Amino acid sequence: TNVLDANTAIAEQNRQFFAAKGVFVLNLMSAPGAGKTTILEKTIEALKDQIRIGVIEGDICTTRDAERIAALGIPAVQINTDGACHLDANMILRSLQNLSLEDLDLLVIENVGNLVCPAEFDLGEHYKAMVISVTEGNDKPTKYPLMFKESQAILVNKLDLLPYTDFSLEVLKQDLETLNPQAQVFPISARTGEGVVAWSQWLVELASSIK
Amino acid sequence: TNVLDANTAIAEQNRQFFAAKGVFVLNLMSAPGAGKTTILEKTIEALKDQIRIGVIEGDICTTRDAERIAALGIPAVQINTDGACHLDANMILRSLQNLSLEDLDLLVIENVGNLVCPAEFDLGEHYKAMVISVTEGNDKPTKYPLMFKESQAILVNKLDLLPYTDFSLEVLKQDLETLNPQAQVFPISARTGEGVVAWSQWLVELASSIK
Ligand SMILES: Nc1nc2c(ncn2[C@@H]2O[C@H](COP(=O)(O)OP(=O)(O)OP(=O)(O)O)[C@@H](O)[C@H]2O)c(=O)[nH]1
Ligand SMILES: Nc1nc2c(ncn2[C@@H]2O[C@H](COP(=O)(O)OP(=O)(O)OP(=O)(O)O)[C@@H](O)[C@H]2O)c(=O)[nH]1
Ligand SMILES: [Mg+2]
Ligand SMILES: [Mg+2]
Repeated sequence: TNVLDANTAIAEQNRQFFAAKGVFVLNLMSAPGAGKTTILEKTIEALKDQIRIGVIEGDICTTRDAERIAALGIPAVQINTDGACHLDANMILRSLQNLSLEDLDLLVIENVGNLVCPAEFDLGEHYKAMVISVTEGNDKPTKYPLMFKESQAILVNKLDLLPYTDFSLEVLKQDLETLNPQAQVFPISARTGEGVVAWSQWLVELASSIK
Repeated sequence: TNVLDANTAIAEQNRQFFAAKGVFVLNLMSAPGAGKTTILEKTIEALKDQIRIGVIEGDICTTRDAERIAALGIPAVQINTDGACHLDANMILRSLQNLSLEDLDLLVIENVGNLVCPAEFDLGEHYKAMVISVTEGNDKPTKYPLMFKESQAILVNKLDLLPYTDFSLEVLKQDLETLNPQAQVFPISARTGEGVVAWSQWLVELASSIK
């Protein structure tokens, strides 16, 4: 469609800009409330002495998520989409005026909470990562396949709630093996900290790999 | 926009058709995995001997949800949107060919799991209801306000998980009082059955009120 073609052209521009500045860019997606911001808080606490991190937050409205990130002492920019259910490359391009990319090693873009449209819009990122919460049910990969197929990393969050749900980690891993065998799967609990080290190390290695 | 105007015209057509057939229509929305289908299963079990119920299921792909409903012995139709992140009035109009509305008292339309766009598209329903799970966090009403504002009923699901979260039912009720004081709030657990009777009775009264 014309909308996606125009978006891809701007995404390419963003990608070249990110490469010129030597910053690794991750597009983090999920359904609303899966735990993206909480995972980011834990990840930043684990990594902020090793690498320089910045965050772009995307939400329909409010600055709540950017405020949570800024409270950790790192650069955070809030985009309000005013109704659009996903971020696009042009919104990212415009928000870059508020960030000094030369001071960053890793830039995480937290997308709008939505399991559908964000996966269709290239923002110029290196990698896509998504979060699924064990409370959402085992059927999400087959019912909402695109985001699971497009992501290089899939974080399975809220493991601490697993004993109180009918969710099967085994069934999920089998479904992901079928849909996206290359994806790295990170079982995690942003509440207890379980799995945060493995996920954070994967990010540090990626951010270092483009230097 | 032209898209919404065209949609509203078809929604009006649907609404007149529903009135002529004497069937009460509910548009049920939520984020993915909040528990819409599980709540419907419990509601149908509680009501199927009192009123005649039919369900239209809306999903990106698969027929999983319609199969869960059909297994209860009531009419269920599956719409696959092939990528669209919400149902619209035309999809509903086309699906009505597969339902005998004259045999129904209540028609529930389970929308695509998405906290954003479904609230913008009138389907011709009498009422909108939405589900929020206690695992999604207290900030959803302020971050995704439209659906909370538009709904006549707000079900707060997965109460059984409340002890394991940082969610406050009090804070939620205060936020809903500000955003939508007319909405009926139904604390519920589709897993334990808590709150299902009050919700089901509200539905029966509405379905009877239009006879
Ligand atoms: N039990 C448990 N709760 C968690 C965990 N991670 C996040 N939460 C809770 O889940 C809710 C939502 O977390 P957020 O981090 O705000 O989710 P989000 O994906 O950023 O939400 P949006 O930005 O609105 O899409 C909050 O109440 C968190 O406290 C976890 O590992 N375990
Ligand atoms: N603990 C607990 N789990 C629940 C409850 N209600 C639903 N679930 C679980 O939540 C997951 C999702 O439930 P569904 O009913 O499929 O959710 P949905 O809103 O219909 O999902 P979509 O149609 O994909 O948007 C499943 O694993 C259910 O077993 C509840 O009250 N308590
Ligand atoms: Mg967030
Ligand atoms: Mg469902």
